[in-house]
Amino acid sequence: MRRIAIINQKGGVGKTTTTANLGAAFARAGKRVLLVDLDPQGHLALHFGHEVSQEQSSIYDVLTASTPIADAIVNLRKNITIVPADIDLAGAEAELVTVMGREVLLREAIDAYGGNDDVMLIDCPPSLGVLTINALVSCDEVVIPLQAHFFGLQGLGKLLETVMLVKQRINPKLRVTGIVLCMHEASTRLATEVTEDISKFLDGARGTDAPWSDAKLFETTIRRNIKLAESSSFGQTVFDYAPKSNGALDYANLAAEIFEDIEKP
Amino acid sequence: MRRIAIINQKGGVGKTTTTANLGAAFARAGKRVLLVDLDPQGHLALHFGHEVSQEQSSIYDVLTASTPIADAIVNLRKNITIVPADIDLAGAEAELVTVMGREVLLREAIDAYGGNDDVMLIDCPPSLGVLTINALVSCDEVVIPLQAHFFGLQGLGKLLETVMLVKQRINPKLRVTGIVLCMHEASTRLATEVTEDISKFLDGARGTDAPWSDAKLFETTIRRNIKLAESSSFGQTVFDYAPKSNGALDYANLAAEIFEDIEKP
Ligand SMILES: Nc1ncnc2c1ncn2[C@@H]1O[C@H](COP(=O)(O)OP(=O)(O)OP(=O)(O)O)[C@@H](O)[C@H]1O
Ligand SMILES: Nc1ncnc2c1ncn2[C@@H]1O[C@H](COP(=O)(O)OP(=O)(O)OP(=O)(O)O)[C@@H](O)[C@H]1O
Ligand SMILES: [Mg+2]
Ligand SMILES: [Mg+2]
Repeated sequence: MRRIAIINQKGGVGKTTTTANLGAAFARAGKRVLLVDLDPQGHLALHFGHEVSQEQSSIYDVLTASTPIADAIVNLRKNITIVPADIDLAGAEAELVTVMGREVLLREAIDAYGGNDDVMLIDCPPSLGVLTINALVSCDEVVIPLQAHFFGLQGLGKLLETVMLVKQRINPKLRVTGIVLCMHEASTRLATEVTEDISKFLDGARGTDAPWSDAKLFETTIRRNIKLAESSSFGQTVFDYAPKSNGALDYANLAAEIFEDIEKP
Repeated sequence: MRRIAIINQKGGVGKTTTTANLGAAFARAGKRVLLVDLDPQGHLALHFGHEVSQEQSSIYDVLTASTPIADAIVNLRKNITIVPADIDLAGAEAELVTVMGREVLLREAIDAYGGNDDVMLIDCPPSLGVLTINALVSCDEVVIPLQAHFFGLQGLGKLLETVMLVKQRINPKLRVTGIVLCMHEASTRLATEVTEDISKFLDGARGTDAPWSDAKLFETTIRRNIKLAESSSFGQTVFDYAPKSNGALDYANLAAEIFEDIEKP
């Protein structure tokens, strides 16, 4: 199972939209997909029209009460299951402060889960706290959604520092697979300049031993497209809601860049 | 001094852009403005071209080492001072878990500060953790930047619940002054529907004793405008960078809605 963490501590750059629609693209191409929501806002399940009830086990119980993943898992669509979040997770940062091995709790739960998925995607909150660290420890790959604005660059450095620390101290297999430009407005000068800066930065890391030394700036960019925002309001992925839109095309193309055996749309 | 917290746990909705440019609009209208950055990302100072150095005291030292605000304050422009954040603040959530009275640390520091400002704006991170709670405890007013997307509504309920709790338990003067639609694309159906839902929700609260019972949905909306994203990349507010843009006009209009004695542009 490929284990991919979807991470960026900058808010609102498309992490959840990417986890949901990339996951849906993988599933449509025949991959079995496990989604994990690590964001207390709990929006990931809503992208599929699934409202999490209080009685249902969530990722919070997995992390704090040793609930097995199998007890928290929900079937969303053909080929897609999810371990949803709920608002209790908001307290996890504080609650886990004194728990020994708090960075490996998720990895233990996933390793114990006997699922036969082809790929797991973990949606992270906009922070580099204990939840995001759990994702970095549990995964081999990181995909970074990024909005080509000034602060996109600012945050990237800090994020990569954290990836490096986790790799050095806890998870030697961790690598950055790539950066995907989201909410992209290619016609703006700002986007062009920021994209260029990211490209140069990645080129400069080639051949080094940094965990991003072979990270791609994905050719596919996820263009700004209102259908992507609308689809979640109907509890649908963009493939259900607007299958011919740029949003659907872009995520299908991104899926093909991530899995060699997925055909371009 | 009016004390206004700029809050929304949803990421990337325009909290920092609003704190910076609304603050600048107030200052241009002659108000003395104190900005406080509670976001570990530390972007607020960058909107004014100020890079925080490690040796400089920041809001982190104010909260954890009883550094007086006067020692951490930086002069940004005429009429604008800031207590900047730095990345150490990322650890504050965990560090403050066991500190007694951790929700009132900021209020104590502000009450002890003898400044003669007319208005204080506090920029919050995308979470409802201890930093945001400190802002709610320190302020009398809340302004909520909100993107008229599906998740804008989702998060609002949770945010208002938190405001209610803080009001009931710690800060009886707390009120929601208003909600400002940011990154607004008025021509989209999604924005129209979400705006209507927010409007109905606020109407339904009139005459109740909820702290949002007289919250306005500001008439001014901050329209999507690339100048607002570009200005920060030059270390400028939109009033320096593009004073004739819609971005500048919108924040000037918002300032006039918030202070009766500020003239409309
Ligand atoms: N390409 C796009 N075009 C238009 N709207 C988009 C696009 N991608 C995401 N959105 C919308 O922008 C908002 C923010 O996206 P999203 O919630 O995926 O970001 P996020 O990084 O997960 O945010 P957070 O940091 O709060 O977790 C959502 O309302 C979403 O529907
Ligand atoms: N009205 C607007 N039009 C175009 N771009 C905007 C607008 N408002 C903000 N932006 C840009 O959108 C991005 C997100 O805005 P901002 O950083 O202010 O949000 P935030 O709520 O403070 O995010 P976070 O949750 O990460 O703190 C920034 O790159 C900013 O420059
Ligand atoms: Mg998200
Ligand atoms: Mg911000």
